Amino acid sequence: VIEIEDVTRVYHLGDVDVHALRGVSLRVERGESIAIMGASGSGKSTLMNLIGCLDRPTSGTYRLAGKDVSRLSASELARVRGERIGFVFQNFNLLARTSAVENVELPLLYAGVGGHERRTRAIAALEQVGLGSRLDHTPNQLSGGQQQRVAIARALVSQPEIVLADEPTGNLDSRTSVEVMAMMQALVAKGITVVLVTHEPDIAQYAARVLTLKDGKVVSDTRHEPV
Amino acid sequence: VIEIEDVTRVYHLGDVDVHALRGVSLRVERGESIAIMGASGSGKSTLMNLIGCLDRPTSGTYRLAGKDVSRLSASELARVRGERIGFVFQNFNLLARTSAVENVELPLLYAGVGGHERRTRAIAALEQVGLGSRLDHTPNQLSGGQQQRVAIARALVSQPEIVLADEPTGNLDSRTSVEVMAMMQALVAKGITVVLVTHEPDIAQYAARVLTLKDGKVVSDTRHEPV
Ligand SMILES: Nc1ncnc2c1ncn2[C@@H]1O[C@H](COP(=O)(O)OP(=O)(O)OP(=O)(O)O)[C@@H](O)[C@H]1O
Ligand SMILES: Nc1ncnc2c1ncn2[C@@H]1O[C@H](COP(=O)(O)OP(=O)(O)OP(=O)(O)O)[C@@H](O)[C@H]1O
Ligand SMILES: [Mg+2]
Ligand SMILES: [Mg+2]
Repeated sequence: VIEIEDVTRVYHLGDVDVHALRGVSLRVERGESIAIMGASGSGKSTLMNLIGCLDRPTSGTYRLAGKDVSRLSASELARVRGERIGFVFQNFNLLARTSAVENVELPLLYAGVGGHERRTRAIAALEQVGLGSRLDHTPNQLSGGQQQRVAIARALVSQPEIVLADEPTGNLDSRTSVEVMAMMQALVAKGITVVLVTHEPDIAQYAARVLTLKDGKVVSDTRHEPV
Repeated sequence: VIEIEDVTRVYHLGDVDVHALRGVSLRVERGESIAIMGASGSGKSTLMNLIGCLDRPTSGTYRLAGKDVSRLSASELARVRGERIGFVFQNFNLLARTSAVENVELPLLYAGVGGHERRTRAIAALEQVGLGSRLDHTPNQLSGGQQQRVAIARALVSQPEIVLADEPTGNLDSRTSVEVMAMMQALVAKGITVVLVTHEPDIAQYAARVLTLKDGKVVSDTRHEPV
């Protein structure tokens, strides 16, 4: 479902060029689970943004469910993102003056889901990550790990085909992390494709495949029995 | 140097009260290293904000280096924070339109350090966390772990007596985390008091003492040989 071929991404800063991705190729089958690891600055979030159609490669091709993403218009890209992809951002990207439940309703609002169903589904998603008693808190009234869980709930509420999670347990204690990974495994069991970036080997072991990036290149791609 | 006695912190949200800390007492000697662990939402960041003089308890007392913090004026508090405490925030709190090196210079600017020395020390602090090639990048031109390292450099550049680090390795790969913890250990060896919040047992083992919070209370406080 995800076919990335020889993709590069260069950031231009004045007279300096930062080569964040230097020729990455990746094929992910529908329903696979894959963990992306690598040192800080190795290009993991840049790759996730490309997969999530939030950014375009400098060169190379990206086909999502058979369609060449570079041929899509801005509005078609937005629709693909809204309908098919759920994204947990490394820095959460929650709306600041908006409550947890309203943040989680947002993907459903864009999908045209009615008010009553939106609220019911958003509450269920927040209860699933243990935040049933924090529905009306705004992000600055939540702990770091609670904000991260709101971001997770928001990514999952529209039941997307592909979940992209960038360091989803970075601010979570071990027990809450295990609960979140159990949710991710339940998604994989339902045929959803899950790509997660993590620096923690204990979290990576939940995926059937581990890809390691170094300086913008893939240095290993191994399969194993998931935990 | 840190004496917290029976401190509570209640957040009032309309008609709901959130009891984030429910009677916490803690004595930290000068030069000690202590790790604070506990589930997401257990009160760790709230406690760190109190220790760092960024917030006041609802009840209880806090003496810092012998002085009752509640007796200090707002400007005296600000001076204590600027001169004695270095804080690594869970969400980094970097200035958005400001380069890495200017973000790290900020504590020195407040301390009245001259321009040339500020720049030299800020560059050295950034090189120490491996960001010598990222001095002029603004936060949105840095990876998550790079932003975290700028926050660490900023906390250490003024050589404070007390370092408070809230999840300083949450976005760092294992090798970079080990380098950061080696820096923290070097500070302890120089007599600096280090309090760090972490959810990772591998990181907590670098401290000589581990305090665990649960629902706003201390449930264990154990000492061991640091790694
Ligand atoms: N400004 C606020 N208003 C209301 N409630 C708050 C506020 N800040 C924090 N809380 C609540 O206080 C509790 C403790 O928050 P705190 O940030 O100290 O937790 P934490 O232990 O640091 O969690 P984490 O590991 O997720 O960062 C949480 O349940 C949170 O929802
Ligand atoms: N907007 C930008 N402009 C310039 N350089 C950038 C920009 N965004 C990222 N970079 C650089 O590209 C490289 C890769 O960044 P990326 O965010 O993909 O790393 P990462 O693997 O996710 O790191 P981390 O584990 O720290 O989150 C980094 O060296 C970073 O400094
Ligand atoms: Mg990243
Ligand atoms: Mg916290």
